Amino acid sequence: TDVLDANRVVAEENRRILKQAGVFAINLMGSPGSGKTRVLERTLENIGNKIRAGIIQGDITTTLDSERLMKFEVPVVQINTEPFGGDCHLGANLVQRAVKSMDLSQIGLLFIENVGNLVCPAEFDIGENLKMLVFSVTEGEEKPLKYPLMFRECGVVLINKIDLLKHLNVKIDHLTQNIRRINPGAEVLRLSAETGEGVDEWISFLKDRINLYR
Amino acid sequence: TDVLDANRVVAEENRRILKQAGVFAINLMGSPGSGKTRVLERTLENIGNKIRAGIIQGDITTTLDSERLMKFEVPVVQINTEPFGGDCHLGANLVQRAVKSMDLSQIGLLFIENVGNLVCPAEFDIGENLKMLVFSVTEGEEKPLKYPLMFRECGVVLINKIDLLKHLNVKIDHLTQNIRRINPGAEVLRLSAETGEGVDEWISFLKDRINLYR
Ligand SMILES: Nc1nc2c(ncn2[C@@H]2O[C@H](COP(=O)(O)OP(=O)(O)OP(=O)(O)O)[C@@H](O)[C@H]2O)c(=O)[nH]1
Ligand SMILES: Nc1nc2c(ncn2[C@@H]2O[C@H](COP(=O)(O)OP(=O)(O)OP(=O)(O)O)[C@@H](O)[C@H]2O)c(=O)[nH]1
Ligand SMILES: [Mg+2]
Ligand SMILES: [Mg+2]
Repeated sequence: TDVLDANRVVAEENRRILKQAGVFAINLMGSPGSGKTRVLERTLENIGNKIRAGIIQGDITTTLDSERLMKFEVPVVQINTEPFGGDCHLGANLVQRAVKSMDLSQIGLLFIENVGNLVCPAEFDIGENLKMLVFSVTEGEEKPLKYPLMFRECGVVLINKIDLLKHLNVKIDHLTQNIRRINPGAEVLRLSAETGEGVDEWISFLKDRINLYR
Repeated sequence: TDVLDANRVVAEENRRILKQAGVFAINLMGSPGSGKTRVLERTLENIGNKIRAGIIQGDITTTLDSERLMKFEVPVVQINTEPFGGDCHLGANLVQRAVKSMDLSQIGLLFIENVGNLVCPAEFDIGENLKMLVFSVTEGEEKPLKYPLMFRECGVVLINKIDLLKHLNVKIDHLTQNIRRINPGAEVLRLSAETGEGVDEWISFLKDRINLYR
């Protein structure tokens, strides 16, 4: 469609701008409340001083998520889609405005937290180098089959909230199998952003990816 | 926008068709995995023989949810949006096709389970008499502030999965307050579709609403 074509042109511009500045950009997606911001909090606590992170926080409205990240003293830019029609996903345009407002010389790793939605954000390239999905076990094990595009597009799927598994009748092996059926190439990691379990594996995957990019 | 205007015309047709047949229609929305189908299972188990229910199951792809409902021997029609572009919400057009394929003389209450999404479905009138939101406590207490449109549009909000509260740091009173801030007129009910707690209150609310409609 015209909308996606126009978006792709701007996304390519974003990718050039970020590449020139040596910034590795991650499009962080997932359902509302899957734990995207919580995972960011854990990531910022554990990535050490060598990696300089920056955050673009995308939401329909409020600055609630960016306020949670202020304590990490990293550059955070909030985007709200409500003034532009309340889109359920970030487009490359809004991301470009945010990118151009940041001092990219201070950043090596840029997280762009997208609007909570398991469908539309997967269709819009925003100029990222990696699409990442945070998926909560509380959503159920057959979602990869029902919402395949998101799982197909993502290079890494973080299965979050594993601390709750003992209270659920969700089988994490079935969930993982369903993810592999849709996207055999995805890296699938399990963690609890609440307890910290699995965070080390996620951080070492992240560091590997950044080193590959350099 | 033109899309919403065209949709509204078809939605009004749906509403006329359903009213003539004496059918009370509910647009059932919520995030992926919030428990929409689980709540439907509990509802069909408990509404008794006097109410003749019918279901339109909307998903991007698969018939997984309608297969779960087959055991209740009620008419179930599956709609998939993938063949029509993979929309993240049901439009009035697809709903009209489904409605016209059903024998409405056998139905008094029609549930239309929408695609799992806390944003777009709230914008598209499909001809329903009531918009209902199933919201899981696992999504977090401040979502009404971050995704206000859905909460503003719904006449009833079912807070689901309350059996998990004791394992979460979510305060259900804060969640309820946030819902009231966005939509003071909404009926807010708490339940666990898993354990059955609160289902009786939901069924009596539902029966009251159907009687009001008659
Ligand atoms: N038990 C448990 N709860 C978690 C975990 N991660 C996040 N949560 C909770 O899940 C809820 C949502 O977390 P957020 O970080 O706001 O999720 P989000 O995906 O950023 O939400 P939006 O940006 O609003 O779509 C909060 O109540 C968190 O405390 C986890 O690993 N385990
Ligand atoms: N603990 C608990 N789990 C629940 C409850 N209701 C649903 N679940 C679980 O939540 C997961 C999703 O439930 P579904 O009924 O498939 O949710 P849905 O909203 O219909 O999902 P989609 O239609 O795919 O968007 C499943 O693992 C259910 O067992 C509840 O009240 N408590
Ligand atoms: Mg967030
Ligand atoms: Mg369902």
